[in-house]
Amino acid sequence: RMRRISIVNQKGGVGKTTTAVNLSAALAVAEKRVLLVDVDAQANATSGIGIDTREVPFSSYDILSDPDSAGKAIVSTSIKYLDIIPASLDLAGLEIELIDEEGRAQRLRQVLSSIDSGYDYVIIDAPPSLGLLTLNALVAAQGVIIPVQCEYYSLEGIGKLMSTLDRVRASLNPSLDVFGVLLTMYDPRTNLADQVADEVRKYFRDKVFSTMIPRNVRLAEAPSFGQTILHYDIDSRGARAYLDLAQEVIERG
Amino acid sequence: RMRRISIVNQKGGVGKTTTAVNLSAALAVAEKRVLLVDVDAQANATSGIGIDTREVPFSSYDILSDPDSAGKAIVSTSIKYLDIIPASLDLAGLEIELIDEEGRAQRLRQVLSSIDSGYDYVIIDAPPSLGLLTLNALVAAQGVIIPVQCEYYSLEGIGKLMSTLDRVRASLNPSLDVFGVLLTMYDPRTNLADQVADEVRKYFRDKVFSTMIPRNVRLAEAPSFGQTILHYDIDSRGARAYLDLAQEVIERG
Ligand SMILES: Nc1ncnc2c1ncn2[C@@H]1O[C@H](COP(=O)(O)OP(=O)(O)OP(=O)(O)O)[C@@H](O)[C@H]1O
Ligand SMILES: Nc1ncnc2c1ncn2[C@@H]1O[C@H](COP(=O)(O)OP(=O)(O)OP(=O)(O)O)[C@@H](O)[C@H]1O
Ligand SMILES: [Mg+2]
Ligand SMILES: [Mg+2]
Repeated sequence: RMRRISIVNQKGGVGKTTTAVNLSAALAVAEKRVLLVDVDAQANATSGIGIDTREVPFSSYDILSDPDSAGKAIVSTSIKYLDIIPASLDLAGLEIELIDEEGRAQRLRQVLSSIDSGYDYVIIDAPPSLGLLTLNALVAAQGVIIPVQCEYYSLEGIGKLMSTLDRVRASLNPSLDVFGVLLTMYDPRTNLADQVADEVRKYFRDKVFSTMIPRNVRLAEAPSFGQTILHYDIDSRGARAYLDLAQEVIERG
Repeated sequence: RMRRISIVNQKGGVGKTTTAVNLSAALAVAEKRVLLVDVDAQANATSGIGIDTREVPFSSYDILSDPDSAGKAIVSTSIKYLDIIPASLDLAGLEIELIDEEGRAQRLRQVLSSIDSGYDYVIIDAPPSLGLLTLNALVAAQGVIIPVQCEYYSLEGIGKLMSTLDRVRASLNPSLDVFGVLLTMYDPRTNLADQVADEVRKYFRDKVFSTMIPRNVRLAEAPSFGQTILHYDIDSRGARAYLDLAQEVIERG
């Protein structure tokens, strides 16, 4: 049973990629087979896991352009149980290239349904927008994890994100569900963080993970070495938080 | 002589809106007449300056759909010398709506050239992508300010941004220039910040503003009150930094 989860929020810099990369690694450490799919033209998840986008033969761009070629873009990483479909910069042009194509929002779902293998989880990292690539991530997923940075601007976009989920649920993906809401960059020394956390819990109630990701500079350092937090600094608060999150994700089933 | 500057970087959460709002306010305090233009569907600059997007009759969406209506979307703010063209959520659909329109990338430039008034500066806040709205901001501007968060992922996208600027310069806007590069969320306690700052200075040399914006929670708190940092906490390090930045911007002419 392959659990497909997209990490989405159109607000920029809230920790989508950091969550996609480190949750995937933490699930792999728990011996779950994970496929990480990077559909952001920035290709941060790809470099964050240690892969050079210039050296990959096939990327998510290729398979979205030609869904029948799905399997060939899967690359194994240095982490056991974790594979990736890397992104490439070409993705930036896909929205225009597919503008007249039938079923352009369902391409990623098509790709994932044709990947016949024993993955337990597929984790999809989306860009900071509600365009075609995020739409593909929403149509392909059974559930979404919404990272919310504990700051004001991050709260503002939630209403728009929820109405987008409603629209996708009503049209292309009736089973799309909020799998969980994750509070990120939580800094207990600021009042702002607690105010935002309270608002988010009032709105999302038990959808909010009890694990909060603390602001921890080690999380920001790890990608510069192409490593996940588990391999860069297993003793850090960031690593502990993502290991806890993986347990919660597994328990939610 | 109206100086048109766009605040751009496709990397999310690097401080584009925080810079657009607070630089505009700091220029206004120096008695420069400023028009802040919000072309991000998130409308964060609009709410950051204290305006409710639901209450504005006309927005940047309306004037981009119908450039002849330019003047009617200008709204004065509570800050003397500072007006705004607010955003609205409808902007999210504009890229698709204008897909077949001639000159769709030059609409904002058309709008600004028809605004006949004594603004010294037009500051444009762009979304975290390289789509049509950012393209409009690049075509309409004489120069760009590129905020770079002092973290690794922020470095990665700079090459792509520069090649996009080159393409726009070669086609639609030959005078497009890097007005300045701004280091944001600088935290001197981390090695990472200095490493990134060094890389940025090596690449951009004297384009980098000597003012660095420190990580300062007061900057994140101010928008929840609909206030700029100058009005929320004039004594904060964040306020000092944006006042210094405004001086540098004025000096660069
Ligand atoms: N908990 C954390 N503590 C400290 N830094 C963090 C944390 N989470 C993420 N970061 C850093 O904050 C920045 C933004 O995070 P990230 O790039 O993961 O966000 P994103 O939502 O994927 O951004 P985008 O919208 O551009 O895709 C990055 O430099 C990252 O390293
Ligand atoms: N120097 C700073 N110190 C502390 N917090 C900051 C600073 N600059 C910005 N912030 C906060 O960081 C978050 C991201 O900043 P902001 O929204 O301005 O970035 P952005 O580039 O406009 O994001 P987007 O890509 O979504 O448009 C916001 O919550 C903001 O309040
Ligand atoms: Mg990301
Ligand atoms: Mg912004």
